[in-house]
Amino acid sequence: MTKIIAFANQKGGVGKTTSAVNMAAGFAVSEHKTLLVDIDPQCNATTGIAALINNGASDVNIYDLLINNVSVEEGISQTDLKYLDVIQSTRDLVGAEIELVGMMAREFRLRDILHPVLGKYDYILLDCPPSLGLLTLNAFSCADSVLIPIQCEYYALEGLSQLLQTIRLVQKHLNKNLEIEGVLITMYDSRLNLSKQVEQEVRSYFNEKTFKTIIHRNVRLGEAPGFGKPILLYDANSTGAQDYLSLTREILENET
Amino acid sequence: MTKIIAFANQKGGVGKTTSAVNMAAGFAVSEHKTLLVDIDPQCNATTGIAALINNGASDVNIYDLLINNVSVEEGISQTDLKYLDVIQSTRDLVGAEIELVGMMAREFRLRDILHPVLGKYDYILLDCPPSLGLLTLNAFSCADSVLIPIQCEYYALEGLSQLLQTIRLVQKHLNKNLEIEGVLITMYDSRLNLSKQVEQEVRSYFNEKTFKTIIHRNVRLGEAPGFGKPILLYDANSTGAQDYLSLTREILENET
Ligand SMILES: Nc1ncnc2c1ncn2[C@@H]1O[C@H](COP(=O)(O)OP(=O)(O)OP(=O)(O)O)[C@@H](O)[C@H]1O
Ligand SMILES: Nc1ncnc2c1ncn2[C@@H]1O[C@H](COP(=O)(O)OP(=O)(O)OP(=O)(O)O)[C@@H](O)[C@H]1O
Ligand SMILES: [Mg+2]
Ligand SMILES: [Mg+2]
Repeated sequence: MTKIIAFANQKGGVGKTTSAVNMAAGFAVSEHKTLLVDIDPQCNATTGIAALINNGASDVNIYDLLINNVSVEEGISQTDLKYLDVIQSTRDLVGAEIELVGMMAREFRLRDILHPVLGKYDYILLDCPPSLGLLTLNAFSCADSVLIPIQCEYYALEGLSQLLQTIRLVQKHLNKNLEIEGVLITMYDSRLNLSKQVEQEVRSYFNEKTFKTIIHRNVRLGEAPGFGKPILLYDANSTGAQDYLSLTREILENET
Repeated sequence: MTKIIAFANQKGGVGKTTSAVNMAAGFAVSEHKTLLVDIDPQCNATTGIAALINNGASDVNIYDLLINNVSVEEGISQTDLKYLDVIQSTRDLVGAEIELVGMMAREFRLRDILHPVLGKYDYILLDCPPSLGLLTLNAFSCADSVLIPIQCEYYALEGLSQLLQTIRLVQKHLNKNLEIEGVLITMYDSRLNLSKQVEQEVRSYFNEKTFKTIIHRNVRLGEAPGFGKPILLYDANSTGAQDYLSLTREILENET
């Protein structure tokens, strides 16, 4: 049974891509077949694992699948990690939201595209852009759950109510089975009161839906994308790698 | 002569709002009549100066102006800073991009709205959402220049070529006078190599278009929005306040 998790939050720069890339690697090293799908025109997740895509690279991307009806099998690239495949993004996706507006069942394009490969993977992870437009709605319409990264900042707290409202609307009109996988506290700096305050607010608001694992601010997480590698392959001893491994374990334990 | 500056970068969380809010306060305390316009559905700039809007609050917002044809004068709120006015955003703006798609001259809605007040202000600052959709295109179509905040991170460097390409397209088709006000290095941490590397890359790529002023990482900048105040009124002695004052001076000196 494949589980599809969307990494979403319309607030920018909260750690969606960093979490999607590093969770994809975490599941793959735990020998769960994983597909990482980048649906952000910024292509950051595509960059974040670029060094792992060698001979298995496909020249078909998510835009070809969403807009040009190319079959999903053609858009899948293999990586150096045996259990990790990837569907890459492209800058052309920036126009997709306007192109999708006029299409029939426009919120379900991604669900229909991924349908043929559902049985092949244990996890499909979707990295969303920082907005609540049609690309993110497509992710919500096919996902089983949403993982919500939130950085320890005041503005990041503010956007949560809008995100939850959108999720409720999706549950009502597009995907009644959509759940919240959990809220993930990111870029936590234990020296700062602001980090502690935001953590307390998030835990009191979301209770057990807040992951026990916290992702601490760790410069190695910011360096890894420059080498096109997830943190586990860039610096396995770093706090960042330990934090994302512990999150992988926590999600796998929740499943059982 | 009014100067309109758009604060834009499709990469999320790079400091667009923090820069727009604190530059608005910087210009206002230097006695330049300033209008801050929040065109992001996240409403962060609206939050960032919320404590300054008292009796002068208008219940009309940018959505009413863009979509419901309310006159701009009705959407202007005064603040406690004599030379600072504000047009607030609303969550309803999330639907505006789709609603704008079918409108005539949809990229010029904001230009037409602001036209009547051009003579009233020295500076109009536009805080853009993290995308290159119709809201940001509206900002580019009426702006004189774009101020591009970029955080000292690898992913933030990546997005610059796409942003420059969009600006070139806008110059060709929508607004031939659009210039780059400058590239602003934000969240700089002098202890990190990553910060130094990104700064070097930005300066070698943009040369004199990179502001001399650097905005250092300073937790006070992250705390201020929780009090609804720009940094100058929250903690004038902080590094953040000093950095944004020095940037205000640098832009004002460039003008003469
Ligand atoms: N725990 C962390 N410690 C230090 N840096 C981090 C951490 N998590 C993410 N970063 C860095 O912070 C920046 C923002 O993270 P990221 O790009 O993953 O966020 P995002 O939510 O995907 O952004 P966007 O909204 O643009 O898609 C990136 O440059 C990333 O490398
Ligand atoms: N120099 C700085 N030092 C410390 N924190 C900062 C600094 N600049 C901004 N921040 C904080 O970092 C976060 C991101 O900044 P901000 O929200 O201004 O970016 P943005 O580009 O407007 O984000 P979005 O893409 O979501 O619109 C905010 O929580 C802000 O308070
Ligand atoms: Mg991202
Ligand atoms: Mg912002």
